[in-house]
Amino acid sequence: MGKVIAVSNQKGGVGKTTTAINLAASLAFADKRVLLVDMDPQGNMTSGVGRKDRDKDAQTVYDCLIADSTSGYIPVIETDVHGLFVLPADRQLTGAEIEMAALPQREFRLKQTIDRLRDSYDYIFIDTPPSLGLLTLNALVASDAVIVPLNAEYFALEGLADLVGTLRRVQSSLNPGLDILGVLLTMHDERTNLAQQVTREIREFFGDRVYSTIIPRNVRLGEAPSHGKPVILYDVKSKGAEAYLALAREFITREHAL
Amino acid sequence: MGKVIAVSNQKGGVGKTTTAINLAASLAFADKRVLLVDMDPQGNMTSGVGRKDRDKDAQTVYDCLIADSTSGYIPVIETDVHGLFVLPADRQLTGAEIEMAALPQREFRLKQTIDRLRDSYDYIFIDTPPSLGLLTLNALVASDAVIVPLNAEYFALEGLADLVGTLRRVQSSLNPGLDILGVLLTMHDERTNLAQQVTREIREFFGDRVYSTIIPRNVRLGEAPSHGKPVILYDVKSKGAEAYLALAREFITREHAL
Ligand SMILES: Nc1ncnc2c1ncn2[C@@H]1O[C@H](COP(=O)(O)OP(=O)(O)OP(=O)(O)O)[C@@H](O)[C@H]1O
Ligand SMILES: Nc1ncnc2c1ncn2[C@@H]1O[C@H](COP(=O)(O)OP(=O)(O)OP(=O)(O)O)[C@@H](O)[C@H]1O
Ligand SMILES: [Mg+2]
Ligand SMILES: [Mg+2]
Repeated sequence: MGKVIAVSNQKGGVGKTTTAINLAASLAFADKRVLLVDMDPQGNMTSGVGRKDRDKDAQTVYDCLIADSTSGYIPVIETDVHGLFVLPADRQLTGAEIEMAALPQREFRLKQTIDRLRDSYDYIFIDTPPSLGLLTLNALVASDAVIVPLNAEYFALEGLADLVGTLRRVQSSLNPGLDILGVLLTMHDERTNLAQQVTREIREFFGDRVYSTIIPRNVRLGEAPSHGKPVILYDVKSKGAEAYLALAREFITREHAL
Repeated sequence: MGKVIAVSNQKGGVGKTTTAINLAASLAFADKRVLLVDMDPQGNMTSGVGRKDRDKDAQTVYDCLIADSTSGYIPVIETDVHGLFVLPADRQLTGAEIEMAALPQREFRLKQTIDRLRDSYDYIFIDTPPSLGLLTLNALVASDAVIVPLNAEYFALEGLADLVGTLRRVQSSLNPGLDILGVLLTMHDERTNLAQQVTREIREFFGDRVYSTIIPRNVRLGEAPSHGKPVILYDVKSKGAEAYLALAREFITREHAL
């Protein structure tokens, strides 16, 4: 029975997609069977694993959301990493938010598809867009837990109250089991006072839910997506790859402790 | 007759809010009368100028969008910078996108308010959220031109096609005069190959619409918002402040050349 995890923070550019791809790829390297689900109309997760320029008529997660998805084909495809799969997105997803608003069970559209996939994977990671709209809501309703990436800066810290508020509302009405699995500090430059101050505030607020693994700012993480590869395939000796491999180890240790 | 400029890029975390605040503040320092309009439910622009924790009942841009805004009070307030004003946002704006979808003229709601303000300012800058939904659409319809901030990384480059496509659609149906005023490279680290490669591609694509001023990565720009101040008030000698003052000079030179 696979565990479903949304990677979410409505603050933009905090490393959601980079975390989803590289944590998932590191777990696949550790012989887990992992599925990535791209719920961002930007399609960065899909291109980050080199699956963006496919046939125009190829099906995507959009088709699962709009059609009656309790039966029928689910367009999951392989990636370059053994054991890592992706349910891709493309620009069609931009229109989904308005189209779904008029559909029945509009918050449960993705869950219907995810529940049919759950038993085929150890872990399913869902990448979300930088907003608290219907696409992110669908991801939160379909998930067992949430990983919150955040850079140690003021605007990201300020946005946490909104995110926690949204998670509480989803817990109370749509998905009672949803919980914050972990908070991950990304793009970290420990030399700055700002990073040290914000990190202190995050640890006070979230306690031991903050991963001890911290992802440093590392240009290899910015370069890897342009080659359509997770960083462990692009440059496994880089600080970025080492950090995500360490995160995967911590993630597995915490899972066993549960 | 003031010029209205949207600061927009659906890619998250590329420096939209930082650019809107610091370019506007630099122009106010040059004796221009400038209005900031916050159309992002995160309210980062509002907190970045120190106006977030106001009275819960205080009116915001939300009230202008939802009410019939051809008459009545517009809640513009002063900032700590002489000549710089702000039409603030708060979390209520999150609901506006769904509420406006059902209203008449839903893309023109902001324009009705902006057109009543235009003659009181030299420049009006509108900050937008990291999406291409109804809030961003309202900002593009209300504007004469768009400034596109972008960090020299792969995902930001990839998103440009979507942004340019949206601008073309807005030009052809809702706002024929809308044009890209300039593309600004932000958070720039010229030592990396990635930045050099992406910068070359941006200049090929946009030609002389790319500002020659480049904003470097500078921690003072990350610190200033936690003090509720534009960087020219927080640390005017920093590289970040110097860069935005240089951008303001280039902006004014280009305006005169038009
Ligand atoms: N640790 C890191 N070091 C350096 N660059 C990074 C790091 N993590 C992510 N990046 C780069 O920073 C940018 C933002 O990261 P990413 O796109 O993963 O964030 P996001 O939260 O998914 O953004 P969005 O809100 O637009 O979905 C990307 O260009 C990415 O390649
Ligand atoms: N040149 C810079 N150097 C260092 N930090 C910067 C720079 N520009 C912006 N920042 C910081 O980077 C983060 C992202 O910038 P900002 O919030 O302005 O981007 P945005 O595009 O408005 O994000 P969003 O998509 O969430 O609205 C912020 O924490 C900001 O303080
Ligand atoms: Mg992303
Ligand atoms: Mg912003």
